[in-house]
Amino acid sequence: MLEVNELTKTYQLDGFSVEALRGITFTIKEGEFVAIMGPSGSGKSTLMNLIGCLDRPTSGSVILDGQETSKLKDNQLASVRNLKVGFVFQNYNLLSRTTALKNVELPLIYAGIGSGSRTERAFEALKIVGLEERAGHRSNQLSGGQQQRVAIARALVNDPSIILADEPTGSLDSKSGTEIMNILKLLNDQGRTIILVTHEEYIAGYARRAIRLLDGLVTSDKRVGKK
Amino acid sequence: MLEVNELTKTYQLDGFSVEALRGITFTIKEGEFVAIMGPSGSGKSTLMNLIGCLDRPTSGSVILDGQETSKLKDNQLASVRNLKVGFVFQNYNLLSRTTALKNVELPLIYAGIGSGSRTERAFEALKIVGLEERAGHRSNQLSGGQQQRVAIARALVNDPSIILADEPTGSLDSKSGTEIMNILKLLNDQGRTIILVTHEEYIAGYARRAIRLLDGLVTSDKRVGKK
Ligand SMILES: Nc1ncnc2c1ncn2[C@@H]1O[C@H](COP(=O)(O)OP(=O)(O)OP(=O)(O)O)[C@@H](O)[C@H]1O
Ligand SMILES: Nc1ncnc2c1ncn2[C@@H]1O[C@H](COP(=O)(O)OP(=O)(O)OP(=O)(O)O)[C@@H](O)[C@H]1O
Ligand SMILES: [Mg+2]
Ligand SMILES: [Mg+2]
Repeated sequence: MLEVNELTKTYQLDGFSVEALRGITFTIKEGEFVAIMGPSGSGKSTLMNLIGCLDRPTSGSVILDGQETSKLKDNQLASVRNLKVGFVFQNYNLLSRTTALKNVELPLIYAGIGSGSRTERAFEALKIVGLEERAGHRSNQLSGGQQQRVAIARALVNDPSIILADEPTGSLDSKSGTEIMNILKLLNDQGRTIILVTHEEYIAGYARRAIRLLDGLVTSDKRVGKK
Repeated sequence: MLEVNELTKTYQLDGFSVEALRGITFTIKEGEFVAIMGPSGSGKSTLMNLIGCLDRPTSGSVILDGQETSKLKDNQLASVRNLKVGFVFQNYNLLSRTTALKNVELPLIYAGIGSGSRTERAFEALKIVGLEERAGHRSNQLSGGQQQRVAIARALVNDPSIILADEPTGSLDSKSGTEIMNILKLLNDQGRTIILVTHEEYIAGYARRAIRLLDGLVTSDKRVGKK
């Protein structure tokens, strides 16, 4: 269960500020599949970073499973984030000189999982996204879409209850994109909450609810067709 | 005029190799608008890097305006590249702590343009992609789609005769994506050659020819509808 109340985020830059979010309020129940859409610069990634406990709001609150995240200390925030949330970054955020396998193992290292089962689980996650043959290759030796899929495997490996995916199919051709959406659909059928930023209508079609942003505000929030 | 003959590229990794391109041959005439498509990992970016003189083939040749690029020394390659080719990278390749304006000025610095007209031309290029208000912001302070548009402005600022764009609309919503495609269409109407990698069919629809890759080989090369 996720609740955001009157969320704002203002980035203070040298001499001026950018109001990325100007008052966002909504609730997402467990097991929902929500698409967040809106033009470039409308605040989607900023919102995902706040929901995913990667950044703190300027004002307002994020309540994740009953806990108000802005009240937590950094280390508590990190452990909530690591145990509950799987995050697929818009720019992948992989360690470029590290192998695909090791990148996927990272959340398991933070969770204190032993190395034997860690490697096994990371390999399974790479298999799900179709990259088991590249497990030993470094990220900077993979294509754009392959890196994106490693980032998706890393987000799933800890079996999180909420998956936040920021443009997860941006670099993928339609076949790979559809495969990833089927994985997310399966995880959602199994009860996980999926929140997905996308600008592609056919990707948003997998969700059952679409929240649209414009200039840091919600302009619409409604149920959408089921795929 | 661009000719590639029996082009191959094999990446040698620690202990094994990846044949990214396995024999590619085609000719693109001046003023054409070509889309390069294919699944993730099929070799599109590798092909673009070879055409754009950013990397050398394992075998075969790239002939750009009558010059065989693989025969050029590094500094000659760099100047051919900088004067003739505008390159939009799949991962933007911006200097993250540098302002949008300074990033767009880079090709002009290499071309030896004086600082007054450099700043003016870079600002004009940012205006074309709709980002003049963010000229003084650093790349790491911009959204994904804003960074992509800075990368496009940088590719256009030197007024190159060939524009190579690797997934230029991957992070853009359909409105921004359409604006970028209209810019490229205008440049093509003015006689520039455009080669564009994309996995989105509606973006490929702007091109008049589509070359499809699969596992490092061309599977089809045909004229497509005009938009
Ligand atoms: N620097 C590199 N070192 C080693 N292998 C590489 C490197 N870059 C790409 N490859 C490999 O070469 C193959 C082709 O990669 P390329 O980036 O050209 O594909 P692509 O068609 O652009 O894919 P995408 O649509 O995912 O961007 C892939 O299997 C990839 O892993
Ligand atoms: N680290 C930052 N510092 C300063 N400003 C930022 C930062 N990150 C984002 N912004 C600004 O906040 C606004 C919202 O950015 P955000 O990344 O949330 O947009 P977005 O909807 O994800 O866009 P896109 O679709 O292009 O990825 C933009 O105007 C952007 O320039
Ligand atoms: Mg974003
Ligand atoms: Mg690529």
